[in-house]
Amino acid sequence: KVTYSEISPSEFFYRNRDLAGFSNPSRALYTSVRELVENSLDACEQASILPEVECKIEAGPEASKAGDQLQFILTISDNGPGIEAKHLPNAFGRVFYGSKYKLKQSRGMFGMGGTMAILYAQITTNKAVTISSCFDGKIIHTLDMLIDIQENKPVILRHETKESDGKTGTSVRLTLMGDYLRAAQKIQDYFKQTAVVTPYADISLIDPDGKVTKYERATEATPPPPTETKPHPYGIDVEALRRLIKLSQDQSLAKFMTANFHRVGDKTAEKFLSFAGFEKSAKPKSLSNEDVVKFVNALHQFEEFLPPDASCLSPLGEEIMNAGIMKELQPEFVAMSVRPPSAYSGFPFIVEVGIAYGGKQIPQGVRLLRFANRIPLLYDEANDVAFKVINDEIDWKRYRIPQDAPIAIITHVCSTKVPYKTVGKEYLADRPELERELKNATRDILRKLSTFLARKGSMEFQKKK
Amino acid sequence: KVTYSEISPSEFFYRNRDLAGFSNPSRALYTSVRELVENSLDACEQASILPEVECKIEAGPEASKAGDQLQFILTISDNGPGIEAKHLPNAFGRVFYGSKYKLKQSRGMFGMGGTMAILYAQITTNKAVTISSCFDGKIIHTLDMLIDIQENKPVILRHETKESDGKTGTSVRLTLMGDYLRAAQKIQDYFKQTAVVTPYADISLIDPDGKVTKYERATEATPPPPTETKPHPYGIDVEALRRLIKLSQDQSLAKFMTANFHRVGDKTAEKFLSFAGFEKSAKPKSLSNEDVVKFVNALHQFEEFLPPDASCLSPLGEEIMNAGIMKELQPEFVAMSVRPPSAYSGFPFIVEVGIAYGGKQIPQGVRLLRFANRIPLLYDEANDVAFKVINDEIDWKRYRIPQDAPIAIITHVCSTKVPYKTVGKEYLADRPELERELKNATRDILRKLSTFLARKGSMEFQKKK
Ligand SMILES: Nc1ncnc2c1ncn2[C@@H]1O[C@H](COP(=O)(O)OP(=O)(O)OP(=O)(O)O)[C@@H](O)[C@H]1O
Ligand SMILES: Nc1ncnc2c1ncn2[C@@H]1O[C@H](COP(=O)(O)OP(=O)(O)OP(=O)(O)O)[C@@H](O)[C@H]1O
Ligand SMILES: [Mg+2]
Ligand SMILES: [Mg+2]
Repeated sequence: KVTYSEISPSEFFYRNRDLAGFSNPSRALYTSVRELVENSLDACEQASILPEVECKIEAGPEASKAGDQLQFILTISDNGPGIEAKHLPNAFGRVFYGSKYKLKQSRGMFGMGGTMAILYAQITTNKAVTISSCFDGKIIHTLDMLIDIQENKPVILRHETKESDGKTGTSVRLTLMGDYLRAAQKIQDYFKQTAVVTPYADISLIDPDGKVTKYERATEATPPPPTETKPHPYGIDVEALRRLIKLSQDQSLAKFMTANFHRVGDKTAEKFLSFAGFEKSAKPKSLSNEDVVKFVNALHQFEEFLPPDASCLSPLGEEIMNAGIMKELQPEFVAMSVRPPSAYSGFPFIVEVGIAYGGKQIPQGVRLLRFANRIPLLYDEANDVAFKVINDEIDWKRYRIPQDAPIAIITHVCSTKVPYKTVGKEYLADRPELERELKNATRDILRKLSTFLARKGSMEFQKKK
Repeated sequence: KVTYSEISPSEFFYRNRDLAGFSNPSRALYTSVRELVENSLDACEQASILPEVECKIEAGPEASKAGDQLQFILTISDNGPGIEAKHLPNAFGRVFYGSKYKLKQSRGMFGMGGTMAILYAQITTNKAVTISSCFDGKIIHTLDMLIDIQENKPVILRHETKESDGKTGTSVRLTLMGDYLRAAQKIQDYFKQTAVVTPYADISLIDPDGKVTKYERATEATPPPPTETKPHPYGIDVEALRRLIKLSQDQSLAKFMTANFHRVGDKTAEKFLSFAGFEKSAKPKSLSNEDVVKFVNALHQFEEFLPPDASCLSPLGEEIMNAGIMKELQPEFVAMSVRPPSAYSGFPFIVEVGIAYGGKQIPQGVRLLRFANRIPLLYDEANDVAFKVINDEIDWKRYRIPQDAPIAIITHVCSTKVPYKTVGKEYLADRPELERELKNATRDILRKLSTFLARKGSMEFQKKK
């Protein structure tokens, strides 16, 4: 007997939480920390606030022990802009709800990370999450909340307010079954690597023994904030065009194009419309369904659109990357390569690669540290495009770097849309344009290291003589 | 200015269609074929019908050419049980809607594959999908349908009925931008490999040149159908327990356990309840929130639950695997290993591994053919647990198999829940229990091949003497 049912987004990810990075207690603890910290950093940067983020992990009562697992109380607090009270329940209690569904670089993009951490905590300990936020500097709202998983909506158990001392910010406190013993190293690496790419943030980690690890602000220089951008013609499909036409008030196709597409001016619009066989003065809403398809295919064929302008992006920049690498890895030598902007499927991206060599901290061998939109990627290295490039597409021998040399390669990709292959943001797809840029950047830094080693070798040779 | 929005499931996968396997035109064509064929095979098997599936790929009009891409009309038809008219629009026009949200082995599990193929077609060509289905053997319903992506619901443009000649079945015809040139080899491999594990199916592929490739039924023997099973205690979390309690009519915890848990009888229930510190006669609905958590933790700690019974599963079996391998690979030697049932997180699974050696079809070197719930997995091999086992965890030298020997290793995993790492069903996670079973099965078949080669080598030696 075949019976049908519909499930909500939260129900789908409850059943398939492996897809979102909640596959076992140690991984779930790691992913929960990651998702909440990234929310705090996104919020601070979006409001141009120098981030202060605290992550406290406290062991739950001994009685809650279950084998290797234990209840942990995870509290992430920030000095960010806070969330308005009316949005607070949905922001954290609904999957596919958020403020990052825009064409703009940010760590978050799926509208579900924070919600999933809360969902996982709830299904393992049955405890409500406590969220506090102050948006106006006057009133702090505190909610105890559960998620109705079958309905994908928040259930508020308690809502209190009190006066704020003028500060804004958000704090999320949840209780989950985790495995800190297994997760500890990964969590510490996550914070250390976050500090490498976010040296303007003050971050502290308090572990279950009460030990405080501070990653202090190394600089007050922040990268210019990313901005929202219009879609590029190469990224437009039929659905996207139909929606733009529906919303459009433009009275001509030429005006429609300059108003809606990234870097398309009057001249380019006219050239394209003549190439595609449309009247530049035709009304957008007069396009038939066949016209819409013809228009979209022509958009992808036309070769004279300017490539996406990456001024909407916010790369780390050499100064910040250098400061972060020096502070956290303390190497003998650093070199960097920042590639010119590129794009895949109309989405602009910038690749920045750094190499750190020597010093007391870096172990022998080549270690790859991957970042995307300032998020450290600590899992599934072998599946990542950066790993593929470094292992399969670089001819290491030509750089004459000793096999046991202590090396760290740091790759950062920023984009309006990072091509993650999984909802858990574990690794990047091998888009050809991305692969090419990573390859060129890696060759660049290996040449620089090679030169340094040759010079160093000959200097030491001179000394001995 | 921070603005919030909520998006529907179809909107989420429209924006993030890479996650579902629709990353480029050739991959999208492949994934569309895969999702629709798997729906047909699932439906036939569920109704105990010997499957007849036709996949026709016709080139669209020359005028629709756009670079390497072209419009293709993809039509998949089957002799399955059909879909009732009232369910037809939602089955294909809504993401997170389906009949496979049960604890039962089937190819489908996410409730979105067919819908995504239709969505992708629509956003590339703006053409409605045409679906025909006959459920009662009397009336064929034909719908032309679009998906309202922002609302995640079907929009019916046309609905006609006509008399059926007594047959049931379903046909889906959609028009999408694809790249058959690039996808052809993968699509052909998909059908060839599907024939290996489904030798009781009649499958035909008609390519854009009109060429027909038939994979004819090799046997009428079908594996016993899988059955739905109850959840195993090791797979229960707090949310699952709360729901079972809410639905429960049971008057005692002991009755509640035997009624709801897999392979838990009165004795085991009593033992567990005393271990966990509960009254066996207590009413399930009397459990407090703390009790629920205590109950779940104890379920995972109790060591005397019988392991999941795999009688609900439907492995290929040696006969079918042998028939499929012989027919499609025509090797000189075949060996097989069917592992005893195992489980991960309370989900039962069975690993079956075959090895094929020699003959004219198998090229030199080791080729891995992976299957899960009878689906051929043709992408992301390097990320799969089977690849990891074969490359990193097997000591090939001890089997003395020549490096250039022509070998194919065929792995099949069946489970009530296949641990895919992606929505696109590309590869399996390296769950420790799964890894262990694949390793043992692989060693088993390599021993058998090794013995065969030794015997063959000594016989040839005898001949020469
Ligand atoms: N600490 C915070 N400060 C301010 N706003 C926050 C904070 N945490 C979450 N939010 C808001 O809640 C929304 C939902 O967060 P959530 O993590 O679920 O999704 P996301 O960050 O948008 O995307 P992703 O799933 O990729 O993380 C965010 O978009 C943001 O607007
Ligand atoms: N050819 C068919 N014959 C009968 N029923 C079908 C057929 N195709 C689809 N269905 C029904 O439509 C439902 C939705 O199909 P869809 O492919 O979207 O999801 P699914 O198969 O349940 O899961 P998955 O996303 O993993 O494929 C199926 O569960 C099934 O009930
Ligand atoms: Mg987030
Ligand atoms: Mg399906």
